Amino acid sequence: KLPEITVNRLSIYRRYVKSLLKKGKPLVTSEKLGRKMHFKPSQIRRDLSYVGQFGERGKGYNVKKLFQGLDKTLGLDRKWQVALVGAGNLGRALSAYPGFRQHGFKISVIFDNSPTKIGKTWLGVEIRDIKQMPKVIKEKKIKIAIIAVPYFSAQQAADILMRSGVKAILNFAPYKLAVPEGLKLRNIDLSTELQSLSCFLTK
Amino acid sequence: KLPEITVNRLSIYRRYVKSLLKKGKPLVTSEKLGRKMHFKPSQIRRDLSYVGQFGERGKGYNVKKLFQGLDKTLGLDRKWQVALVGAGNLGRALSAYPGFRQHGFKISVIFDNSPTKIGKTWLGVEIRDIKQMPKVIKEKKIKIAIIAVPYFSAQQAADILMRSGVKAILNFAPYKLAVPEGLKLRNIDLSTELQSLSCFLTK
Ligand SMILES: NC(=O)c1ccc[n+]([C@@H]2O[C@H](COP(=O)([O-])OP(=O)(O)OC[C@H]3O[C@@H](n4cnc5c(N)ncnc54)[C@H](O)[C@@H]3O)[C@@H](O)[C@H]2O)c1
Ligand SMILES: NC(=O)c1ccc[n+]([C@@H]2O[C@H](COP(=O)([O-])OP(=O)(O)OC[C@H]3O[C@@H](n4cnc5c(N)ncnc54)[C@H](O)[C@@H]3O)[C@@H](O)[C@H]2O)c1
Repeated sequence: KLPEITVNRLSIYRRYVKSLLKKGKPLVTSEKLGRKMHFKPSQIRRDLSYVGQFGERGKGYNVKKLFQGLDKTLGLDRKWQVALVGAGNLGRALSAYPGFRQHGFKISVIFDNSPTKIGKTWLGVEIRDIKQMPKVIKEKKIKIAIIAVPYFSAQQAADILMRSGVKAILNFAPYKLAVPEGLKLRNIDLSTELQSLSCFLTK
Repeated sequence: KLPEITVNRLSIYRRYVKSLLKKGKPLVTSEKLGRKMHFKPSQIRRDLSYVGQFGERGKGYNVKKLFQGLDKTLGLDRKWQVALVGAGNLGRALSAYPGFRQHGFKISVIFDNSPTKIGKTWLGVEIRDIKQMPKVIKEKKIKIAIIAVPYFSAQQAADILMRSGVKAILNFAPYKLAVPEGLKLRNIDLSTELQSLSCFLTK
């Protein structure tokens, strides 16, 4: 498996290579990629060898092939359905964001436990009762979920998701979830992000 | 300066030590901390030595002193005013979140360039014209800002922030900002986060 730090770089390369594709550029060198994205060309060449892409000396990489290789490695050559748990402030912003769909991620179902939310629809997606989660996630064969519930409900939400067959979770709740070996978990703790800024500013 | 990965761990320790403080526990060992938070006790002891905290052999750490040391290192023993740039979907969720204030971060001013937003107030905070940003940020001596504008406006927003005296930025726009040496920048690219999940699921 690729280290996470490499995966982050691959998705930054993909964004830039996509813009080259749109401009109709046929080739690009690792030096040009390095200048544009502030990475060392040797780092870029090593990363791209992971996705089976090799440039021709003096000519560079074929932009179309490079994009396809990056897309395939990142799993973006297909569509992914995503379950969102928690229809609160953050859930609403995430469900309204067009950027996910552009990368092939569609928030196709939303779950909540509040009677004032269940039954509403956001941009055509219905908010369903969390009690329905096992049935709906199995039916739609959903593998990716986002947790946007309060910290005290996060573990319970994760347990139901895992029992329903979800294999990868993006967690926004400030709580250290206990998950089994095979599950992929990414945590985003926005308070911790701000603390890294205040820590830097504290001499 | 502490490596970011250490800062992330310190803020997880702080969250747990805070709960011990609330329960009135006087002491805690690195073994107990390790069991609760799934980190190695030797890693915890090394990290805590960074913040000048040393446990007594066989007894552990003084919970109150440990919390104060963590607070001080993370810069949480004081209040921080934060400027939010972009009053859109994400900006609204961030400004509504009570968790930031609990850690001493107050979103005290919001900027936008849309006439339909300027002049509104969200939870008592006025949305101001981005043209006022240099004046207001200097007046309030704001050092931390969050960027929540579209990717094509992100660099312009960052440039004005830096000219106004901001020293640390949390950026949500999917754009690689060019910033000078002394500025602290944390990027959150939610599409990249989802890509790390799809990459993991792609065999
Ligand atoms: N809003 C932000 O900008 C922000 C910032 C940092 C962290 N977070 C974290 O993200 C999470 C969501 O934040 P928010 O601001 O959207 O909160 P919110 O209170 O606005 O929304 C939470 C939603 O979860 C639902 N919920 C509660 N318990 C549930 C359960 N057991 N099952 C299903 N649904 C349940 C609630 O009905 C509500 O709709 C929280 O953990 C919060 O700490 C949010
Ligand atoms: N909403 C999400 O969940 C989400 C997820 C991932 C990434 N993002 C990123 O976060 C940023 C904000 O997303 P959003 O969903 O809130 O977008 P949005 O379109 O809802 O809001 C953007 C706001 O920025 C304002 N704006 C535009 N140009 C500006 C400028 N030059 N100066 C000041 N204000 C300006 C607009 O008037 C608007 O109010 C975007 O870069 C987006 O890619 C958002």
